[in-house]
Amino acid sequence: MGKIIAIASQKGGVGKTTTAINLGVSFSIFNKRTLIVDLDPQGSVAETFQISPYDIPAGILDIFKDKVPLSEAIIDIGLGNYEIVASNIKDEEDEVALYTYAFNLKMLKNILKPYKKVYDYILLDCPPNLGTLTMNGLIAADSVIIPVQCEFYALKSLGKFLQSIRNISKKHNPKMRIEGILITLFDKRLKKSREIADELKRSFKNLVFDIKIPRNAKVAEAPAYGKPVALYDINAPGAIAYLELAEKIISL
Amino acid sequence: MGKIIAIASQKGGVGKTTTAINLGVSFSIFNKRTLIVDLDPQGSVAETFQISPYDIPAGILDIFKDKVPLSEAIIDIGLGNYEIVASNIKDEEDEVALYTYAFNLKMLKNILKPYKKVYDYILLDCPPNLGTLTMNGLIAADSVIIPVQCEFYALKSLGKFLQSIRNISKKHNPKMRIEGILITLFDKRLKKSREIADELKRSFKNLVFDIKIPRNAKVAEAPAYGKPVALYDINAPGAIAYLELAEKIISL
Ligand SMILES: Nc1ncnc2c1ncn2[C@@H]1O[C@H](COP(=O)(O)OP(=O)(O)OP(=O)(O)O)[C@@H](O)[C@H]1O
Ligand SMILES: Nc1ncnc2c1ncn2[C@@H]1O[C@H](COP(=O)(O)OP(=O)(O)OP(=O)(O)O)[C@@H](O)[C@H]1O
Ligand SMILES: [Mg+2]
Ligand SMILES: [Mg+2]
Repeated sequence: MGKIIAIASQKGGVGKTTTAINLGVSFSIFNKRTLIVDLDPQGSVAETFQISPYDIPAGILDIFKDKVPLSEAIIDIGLGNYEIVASNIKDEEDEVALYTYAFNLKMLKNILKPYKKVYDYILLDCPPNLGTLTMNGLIAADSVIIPVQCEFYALKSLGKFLQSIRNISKKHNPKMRIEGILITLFDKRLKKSREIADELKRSFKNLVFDIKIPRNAKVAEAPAYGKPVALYDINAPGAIAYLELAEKIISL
Repeated sequence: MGKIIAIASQKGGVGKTTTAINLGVSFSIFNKRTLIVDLDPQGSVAETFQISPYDIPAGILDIFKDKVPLSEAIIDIGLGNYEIVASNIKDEEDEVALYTYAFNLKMLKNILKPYKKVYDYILLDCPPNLGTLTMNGLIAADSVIIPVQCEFYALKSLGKFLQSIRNISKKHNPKMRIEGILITLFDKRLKKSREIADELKRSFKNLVFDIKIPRNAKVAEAPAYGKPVALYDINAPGAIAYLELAEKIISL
């Protein structure tokens, strides 16, 4: 049976999309059938693969609004074991509409359920807020990965976010677990980064993955070439870290 | 008459809060009476000054929900010419409630109007999305500053965001102008950063501020000490850049 993992954080710019894309491709490199679902109106997942929102036959808006079957929205991007469902929000009206349709908090859970037999991993890229789309993601998920940057605002927002996850889990999805807190954009040269990473380990203990994703220019460059970093430069420190993370999650 | 400037971007983690806080304090250093309004449920503005959401007498939720007068939510944090209105969202239920009350898109505009006589600058820190809170901010604003990081996803999201700003302005706030596109977290050592900065200048010409905010560790450290960077280390490159930006905007 496949596993649905939400990649979520209220804080913006901490590496949610980067983690969904690159952890996803790492699973596919280990021959796990993987689906990436973009719940974020920004639509960065399709952009990573140079797919314009206008070229998408059907996306997350059509699924929530017109009940288009998920199978019509799955895009094969030519990588083995790796498919995506894009977010095709064109403007602010689409965005407000999507958040409104998502008031049915169990919608995504019911849509994805049958696909747990088709995929080994389904990764959900969540938007940077606690709105109805992220709630749909957390309610559909078996577990959640929380990317955190070792900086003041991201650290502050983690405590509150963990509390919200517990609230949502208790009310709507009691089986959901925390897969882990993932330190991203880690710069070991900065004293502040090292201090915050130690603080995270002290406060959240085993919830924090030992694997840290280093800040690595190749990770930020890869999407400009339409690729996940592992296919752009397999020896890049960021690519290796995501492969190690995938290996760890598969082994759990 | 005071000026209301929204600091907005759909992309997360590009320096919206950092710009609101530090451009704000720079205005106050030039003796301009400044108010920072936090429209983001994350509540990073109050956190910067070590104010807990539980200690806030009234915040943005009370203003939208219970029509509490703005004057009751203004907090004097002990810096001359510089006050804040905090976002006091405690959990995901508050967040969904706030976005729903904000369906009245002209609410903030009507609340802030009388305060243009009290302050020289009112800065609005927007959340990383195009939901009803950001729309309230763009409709209340005289102008908007769009922070952009020189990286692929932030660049891609800029075009769409500018289009949405034009749509919102045409329908709801025709006088709103673009104050400027602000390059933030700029690392001049990275070739990719320099390339993207050049591309921004080529595509958006005079819309892009000449002043770039450099990536500067002191900027990220300052909030941990409860201060804007100018009060943490006035000689820090980040502090100087925000002072230059304030000077430029005041002179326009
Ligand atoms: N390990 C890394 N090394 C270098 N750059 C990275 C790394 N991870 C992410 N980035 C870059 O940092 C920026 C933020 O990452 P990303 O967009 O994935 O975050 P996000 O949490 O999905 O943002 P949002 O909140 O807007 O959805 C991007 O420009 C990305 O390319
Ligand atoms: N010039 C800078 N130099 C170094 N770090 C910076 C700079 N500007 C912002 N930062 C850091 O980058 C991170 C993102 O900035 P910030 O939180 O202000 O962005 P934001 O756009 O408000 O994010 P969100 O989308 O979550 O609201 C923060 O940890 C901040 O301290
Ligand atoms: Mg993202
Ligand atoms: Mg912010």
